[in-house]
Amino acid sequence: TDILAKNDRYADVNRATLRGLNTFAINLVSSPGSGKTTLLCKTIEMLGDQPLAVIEGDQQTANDAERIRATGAPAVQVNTGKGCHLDGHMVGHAMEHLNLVEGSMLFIENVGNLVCPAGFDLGEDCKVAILSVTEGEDKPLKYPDMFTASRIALLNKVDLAPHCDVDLDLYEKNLRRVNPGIEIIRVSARTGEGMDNWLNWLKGSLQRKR
Amino acid sequence: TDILAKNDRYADVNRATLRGLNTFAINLVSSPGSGKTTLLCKTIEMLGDQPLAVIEGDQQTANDAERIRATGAPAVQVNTGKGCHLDGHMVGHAMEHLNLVEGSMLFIENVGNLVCPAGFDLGEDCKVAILSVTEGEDKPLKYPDMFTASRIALLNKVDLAPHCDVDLDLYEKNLRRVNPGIEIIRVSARTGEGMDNWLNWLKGSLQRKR
Ligand SMILES: Nc1nc2c(ncn2[C@@H]2O[C@H](COP(=O)(O)OP(=O)(O)OP(=O)(O)O)[C@@H](O)[C@H]2O)c(=O)[nH]1
Ligand SMILES: Nc1nc2c(ncn2[C@@H]2O[C@H](COP(=O)(O)OP(=O)(O)OP(=O)(O)O)[C@@H](O)[C@H]2O)c(=O)[nH]1
Ligand SMILES: [Mg+2]
Ligand SMILES: [Mg+2]
Repeated sequence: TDILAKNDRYADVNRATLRGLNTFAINLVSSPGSGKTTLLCKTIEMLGDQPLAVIEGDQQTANDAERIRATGAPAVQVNTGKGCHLDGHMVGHAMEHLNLVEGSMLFIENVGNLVCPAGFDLGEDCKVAILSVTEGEDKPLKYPDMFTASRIALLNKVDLAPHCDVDLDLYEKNLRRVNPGIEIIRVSARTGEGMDNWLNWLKGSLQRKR
Repeated sequence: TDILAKNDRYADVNRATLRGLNTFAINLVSSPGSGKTTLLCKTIEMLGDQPLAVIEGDQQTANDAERIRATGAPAVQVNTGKGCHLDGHMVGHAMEHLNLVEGSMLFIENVGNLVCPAGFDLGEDCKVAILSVTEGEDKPLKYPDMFTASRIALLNKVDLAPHCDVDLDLYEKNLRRVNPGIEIIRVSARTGEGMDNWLNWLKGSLQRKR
């Protein structure tokens, strides 16, 4: 709780900085390999000339930051070593290395982990949780804190659904059992299905923040 | 480090208990939804009358323990609440509720998490890591501690590989980059592909322990 209180102080500073820049920030969370980076790359392509930046969190490697930079967008890579989640201090530091302009979007891709990031505020406007259709319909029930803490859930890799016997309606039902108010969009970062809905949600959220 | 030392004392007690029972114990680790429980159910079916038991770890619900019990095998469910991994103390407790006989196999399914369980000894003979082919070939590089700590990696859901453009040879290459000695078996818990190799590995490991 002392660690949490210390974290929240850093997170509050980040939140105030982002407020001052009218910048909409999301904390993107999911299991390893659910498609956070792929979705971000696709999102960046579709956002065109919207000013934006990315903070990448991983135990090791700069793989994800490199994939983001390949789209032309600025990205800072944070390596947590043994750490299982980004924290407010790391994000504050990373923000100093980004030239955020007025009215930007800031994407923070957290370490792949459906448990630990739930309790750590980074100063974001909201958490966006990604679930892959391949992970199984009961995941929201088994990892509830992450979905209680998220404003919206993206059901990704819907292109694989036909090969998985997954029940997408049950998946959504379970999400709403844990968090009745959560928004849900079905997407494929690979084929582009549902991505327009996701982009509209993003742009609307940025507008509402101004 | 104090937490770790305390954990290791409990783990050592577990290890001694299992040694005394000539019981082979694995700590099954993976991301959420990579297929641990499905693989265990399939494994239990194929093991026939081999004495065995399962300890299930999850944040919430008894879903996995119920799935195991549906196969006829005994299972104890541990709920960690906000906790992101099983520890030696929880496992020692759970073992008291299982009637382990001589020459058993003990399967410990850890909380779905590719980061935190790496550092927590439970008293097992070895860690078995599961990766789904859908998660992406760079996962071993990005979450190295888990694969350095594992004796064997199961590449699961190979039935989905044709629909994923995944490069399984690269996946294996990355695993061996991180842990040159790691064993690898390609499986599908769903179709049964590769499961004979996995069963042989298990039975051989039990034999070697005696
Ligand atoms: N079929 C399919 N594959 C996808 C989709 N989105 C991502 N993938 C694949 O899923 C794998 C993992 O994608 P990533 O974007 O690296 O996942 P991630 O969540 O960023 O992973 P970490 O950052 O390591 O936790 C890659 O092989 C992607 O090509 C999708 O919509 N459909
Ligand atoms: N196509 C395919 N699907 C699989 C395979 N193995 C498991 N699944 C599916 O993957 C989903 C998740 O499986 P689980 O066994 O619940 O995964 P888990 O690792 O135990 O998940 P947690 O315990 O919640 O971390 C389910 O929908 C399974 O049917 C496989 O070999 N092929
Ligand atoms: Mg990523
Ligand atoms: Mg399971």
